[in-house]
Amino acid sequence: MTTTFSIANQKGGVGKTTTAVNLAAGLARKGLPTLLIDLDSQANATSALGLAKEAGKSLYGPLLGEGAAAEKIVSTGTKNLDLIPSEVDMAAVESELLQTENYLAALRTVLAPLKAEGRYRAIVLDCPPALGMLSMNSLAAADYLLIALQCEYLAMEGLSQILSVVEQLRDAGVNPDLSVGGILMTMYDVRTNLSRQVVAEVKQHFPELVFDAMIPRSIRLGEAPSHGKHIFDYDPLSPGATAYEALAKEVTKRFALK
Amino acid sequence: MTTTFSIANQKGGVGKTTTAVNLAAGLARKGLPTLLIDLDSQANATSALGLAKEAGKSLYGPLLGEGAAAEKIVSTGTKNLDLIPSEVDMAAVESELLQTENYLAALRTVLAPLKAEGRYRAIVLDCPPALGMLSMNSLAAADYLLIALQCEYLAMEGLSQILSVVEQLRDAGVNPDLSVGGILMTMYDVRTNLSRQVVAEVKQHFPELVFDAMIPRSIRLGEAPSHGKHIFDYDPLSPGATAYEALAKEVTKRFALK
Ligand SMILES: Nc1ncnc2c1ncn2[C@@H]1O[C@H](COP(=O)(O)OP(=O)(O)OP(=O)(O)O)[C@@H](O)[C@H]1O
Ligand SMILES: Nc1ncnc2c1ncn2[C@@H]1O[C@H](COP(=O)(O)OP(=O)(O)OP(=O)(O)O)[C@@H](O)[C@H]1O
Ligand SMILES: [Mg+2]
Ligand SMILES: [Mg+2]
Repeated sequence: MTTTFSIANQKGGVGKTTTAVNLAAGLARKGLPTLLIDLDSQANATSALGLAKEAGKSLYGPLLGEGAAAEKIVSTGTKNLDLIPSEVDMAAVESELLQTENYLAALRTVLAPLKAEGRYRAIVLDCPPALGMLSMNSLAAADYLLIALQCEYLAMEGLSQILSVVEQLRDAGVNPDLSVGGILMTMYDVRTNLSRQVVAEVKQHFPELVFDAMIPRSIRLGEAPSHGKHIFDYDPLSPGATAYEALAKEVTKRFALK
Repeated sequence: MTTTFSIANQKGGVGKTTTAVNLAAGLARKGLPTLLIDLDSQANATSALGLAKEAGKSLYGPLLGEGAAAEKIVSTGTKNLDLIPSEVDMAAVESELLQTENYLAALRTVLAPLKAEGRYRAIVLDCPPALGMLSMNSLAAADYLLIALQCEYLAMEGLSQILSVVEQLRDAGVNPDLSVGGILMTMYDVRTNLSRQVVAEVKQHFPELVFDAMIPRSIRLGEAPSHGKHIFDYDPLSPGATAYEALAKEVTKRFALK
C-alpha cells in the first residue's frame, strides 16, 4: 500500500521544497520506505539533498512516454529515503505535455507501476510554484494534497485558488480520490502579530485541516540546503528538526501510514 | 521616452511583487509617471495596492488580441502611479498564447502604443514565479531585467538559469535590446551568516550588477499588503521604506530616468 502526497501551492517561496524534503526524511526515519519526487525544474529538492542535476535523470522522459520511473530512482544516503531528481528540461514538460492525449494523467500513469509494486509506503511530490501542467499532474496522481502555507498575508490570498482547483479535478473525474490532507503553517515567527493573525484566520476557516505541528522560522532550515542535507542530518536538535519530526509523527497518524 | 523594467525570477517568494510595487511607488514619488503591470494570476501586486481583481480588467484580453492596454489602466490613489491589474484568467494565457503566432512578442505589441505615446517615464512588470509564457513575454518587452534575489542559498541556485534565458532571448533576436539592469538583494538579515555569505558570493560574481541598496527583512513590508498600501503610505519611516527609497534613487540614476 502506497500513499501519495502532493506538496503544492502556486504561491512562491512558502516552504514547499523544505517541507517535501524534511517530511520525506522524517517519514523515512520512522522506518517508512519513502520516495521523494522533484517535479520542479529548479531542482531545489535535488540539491537540498546534495544530489547533482543530471541530464536524463528525471521524470521528463517517462512523462513523455520514454522510459520508466523506476529507472530514475537514486538513493539519497538516508535509509528508507529514495529520490527521483529533477533537471532543467522538466520546464519543457509544461508545454510538451499539452500536445499529448490525456495530459493530466501522465504522472499517474508513470507512477502506477511503482504503486502497484508497493515498494514505498509513501511518495512525496515537490511541485513548482504554479498551477501548471506539472502541479496539476501531481494533484491528479496524489491521494492527498498537503498545502505549505507561509504565515504571511499574500500567501493566504492564494488559498482559495488551489482549493478550487482540487474541487475541479475531483468533479471532472480526473482524480475522484483526491482530498486536501492538511494545511501546514510554515515560517511562523512568534515575535510578530502578522504570523499570529494569519494562523488564527486559517484555523478559523479550516480548523480540521491545519496541522498541530507548525514550522517556525529557523535559520538552520535555510542553511541546511547549502550543505546538501535534510534538517535531521544538519542540525537534529534545532527547532526546525523538532517541528518536522512532529509533522512526520502527525502525518503518520492522520493517514495511518503505520 | 519610456523605460520598461521586468521584475522576474523563477524562484518563488523572493520579493518580486514587493519590489515591483515599492519601486514603482518610489519612482512615482520622485515625480516620474509610472505604470505598474501585474502579470501574475495570483494578482498580488493588485491586492498589495488595495485594488480588487475584476474579471476583464487585466492584459488577458489584449494579449490574445482583444482590446487595448490603455483601457485596462486604473489609478491607484498614489500620484504618478497607475496600475494594470491582474485576474485569475491570466493563468490561462500561458497555454492560450502558445496557440498564436509570434507568441513571445504579444506583450511587446500590446505595450507598443503606450510606449509610443510616452505617457509614462517607467513601466514596471511584476512576473509570476516561473519562466513560462508571461515571464518570457515580459523579458521580450523589457529594456532591463531587474532580478529580485533573496539572501538564501536556494535562491542563488536559480540565478544562472534566468541569466541564460536572457542570453537566449537576445541571441534569438527576440529582444536584442534586453539587458540585465541589476540584481537587488532582498530579505537581507544582518543577524545571519547565510545572508552575508550569499551577498558576498553574488557581489563576487556580478560586482557591477548588484545594487548598493539592499532590502532588509522587515515585518512592515510583510504587513503593508494586508492594508492595501505600498510601504511609503503604510510606514514611511520603516527600514523597508528607507531601503526602497534608496533603490528608487539608484534606479533613477543608473537608468537616467530623470
Ligand atoms: N521555516 C523556515 N525557516 C527559515 N527559512 C526557511 C524555512 N522554510 C524554508 N526556508 C527557506 O526559505 C526559502 C523558501 O523555501 P522553499 O524554497 O522551501 O519554498 P518553496 O515554496 O519550495 O519555493 P518555490 O516556490 O520557489 O518552489 C528557502 O531559501 C528555504 O531555505
Ligand atoms: N524585505 C522583506 N521583509 C519581510 N517580508 C518581506 C520582504 N519582502 C517581501 N516580504 C514578504 O515575503 C513574502 C514574499 O514576497 P513576495 O510575495 O513579494 O515575493 P514574490 O517573489 O513576488 O513571490 P511569488 O514568487 O509568489 O510571486 C510576502 O509575504 C511579502 O510580504
Ligand atoms: Mg520549491
Ligand atoms: Mg509575486
